[in-house]
Amino acid sequence: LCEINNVTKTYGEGAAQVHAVKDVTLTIEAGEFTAFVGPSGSGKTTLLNQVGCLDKPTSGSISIDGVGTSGLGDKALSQVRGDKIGFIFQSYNLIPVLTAAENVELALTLAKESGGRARAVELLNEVGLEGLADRRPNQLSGGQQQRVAVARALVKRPALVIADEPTANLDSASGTQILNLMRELNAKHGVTFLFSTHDPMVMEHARRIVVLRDGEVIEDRAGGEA
Amino acid sequence: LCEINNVTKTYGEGAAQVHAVKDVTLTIEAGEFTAFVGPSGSGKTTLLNQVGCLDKPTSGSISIDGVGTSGLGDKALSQVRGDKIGFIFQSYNLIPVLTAAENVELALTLAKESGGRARAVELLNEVGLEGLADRRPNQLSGGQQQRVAVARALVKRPALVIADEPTANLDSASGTQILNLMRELNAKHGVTFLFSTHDPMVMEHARRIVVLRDGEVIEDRAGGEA
Ligand SMILES: Nc1ncnc2c1ncn2[C@@H]1O[C@H](COP(=O)(O)OP(=O)(O)OP(=O)(O)O)[C@@H](O)[C@H]1O
Ligand SMILES: Nc1ncnc2c1ncn2[C@@H]1O[C@H](COP(=O)(O)OP(=O)(O)OP(=O)(O)O)[C@@H](O)[C@H]1O
Ligand SMILES: [Mg+2]
Ligand SMILES: [Mg+2]
Repeated sequence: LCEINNVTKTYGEGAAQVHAVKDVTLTIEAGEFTAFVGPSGSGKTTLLNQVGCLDKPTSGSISIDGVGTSGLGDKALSQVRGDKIGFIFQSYNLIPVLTAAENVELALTLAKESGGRARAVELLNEVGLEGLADRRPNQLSGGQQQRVAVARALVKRPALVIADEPTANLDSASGTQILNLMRELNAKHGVTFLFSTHDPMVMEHARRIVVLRDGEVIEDRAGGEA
Repeated sequence: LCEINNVTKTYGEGAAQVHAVKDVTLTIEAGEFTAFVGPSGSGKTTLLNQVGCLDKPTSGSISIDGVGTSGLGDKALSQVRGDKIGFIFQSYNLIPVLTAAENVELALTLAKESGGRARAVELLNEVGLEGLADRRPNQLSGGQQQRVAVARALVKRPALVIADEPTANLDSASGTQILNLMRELNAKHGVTFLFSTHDPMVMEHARRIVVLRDGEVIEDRAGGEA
């Protein structure tokens, strides 16, 4: 599903240059349930931003579903992203003036698809937020906002979901609930999941674990569920 | 240090009314190292916002160091807060146009105190962010931003630190590093720490654990370090 070839991402210039991701090569098969782990600052978010078409590598190439993405212009890149990828950001990024349901159904509304409200409410129930569809983000707890972001990523049934620390603000029951939802989508519909996480529970549910340190892959092993 | 008497916080009106905190009474002694735990949405952030003078209870009263805070006007309340309390927010709240060091030393700069830069760099080193003092928040990973927020809360050596999910985005090594820093401040300088957390590691280091569910205290027990 994803070919990541010699991807490097560098920030800044000269002595202050930061090598956030250094020459990473990986293959992601369709249907994977894979956790990226490693110390804070090791490059997990940066690497997933490249794979998720939110950013372009400094060098190297990425292709999603056979489509080379690292050479595309911004408009074409966001088309690929919109069609194929759902993203859960490390800092949620909900729109403050929209309700939970409006945040979730936004992608459908923009695509002029119908049935958005019903689908949003269904997903909000599945992530444990029954009855909270009409709250705004500042009327929700940190963990509740995080779960709205999970529902939003899933609304268009993307082929690939990239989830950056999806359980960081959740108690173990809520974290398990959304992880089980993701495993079900993975098992029944073949949705590919790539996680960035520090949560041992997510690692136990992963079938593959890719370990980063200082921007490099230092280990690629079976996860708890392999 | 803190007297929390029959504190209730309610949002909204009528049928949509949310009882985020329901009639909580607690005493916090100076020098405590206490974790507030409970499911997502159980009221931890809301309760700590009342104690930290960021919000006022709907009913009930709070006093910090003998000063009744729940009846104060906004100006007086922010004076108490500025003098006595350091806050680590669940979503960090760093100022995007300032560097990490400028964010940390801001409170000293506003109080026209000198030595801010040196103190900021010292604290950034203590939370594991050597060399990152001049980066802006969007040039830092999620966990690095969270640690800048920790350093900022400690810069004025407050009597009370309220830390809302301080390790949520940290790997276990970074989380242990900042928790050890906090334990040292607690042991050597008597700084009181109140945590909201889902992290078992923080609970193991706490001497007292207060368990919330649906806005009520359902358990008040010894922590791992009691
Ligand atoms: N402005 C508001 N209007 C209505 N309800 C609110 C508002 N702010 C918070 N709430 C509700 O109050 C309850 C407590 O929220 P709080 O943020 O204190 O939970 P929490 O224990 O910190 O959860 P988490 O672990 O997810 O951070 C939640 O059910 C939340 O939806
Ligand atoms: N715009 C930027 N300029 C300079 N350095 C940057 C920039 N953005 C990120 N970095 C650096 O790149 C490195 C990788 O960051 P990244 O966000 O990928 O880490 P991470 O593994 O997701 O960490 P965490 O677990 O804390 O979320 C970090 O050292 C960070 O400071
Ligand atoms: Mg990250
Ligand atoms: Mg909270």
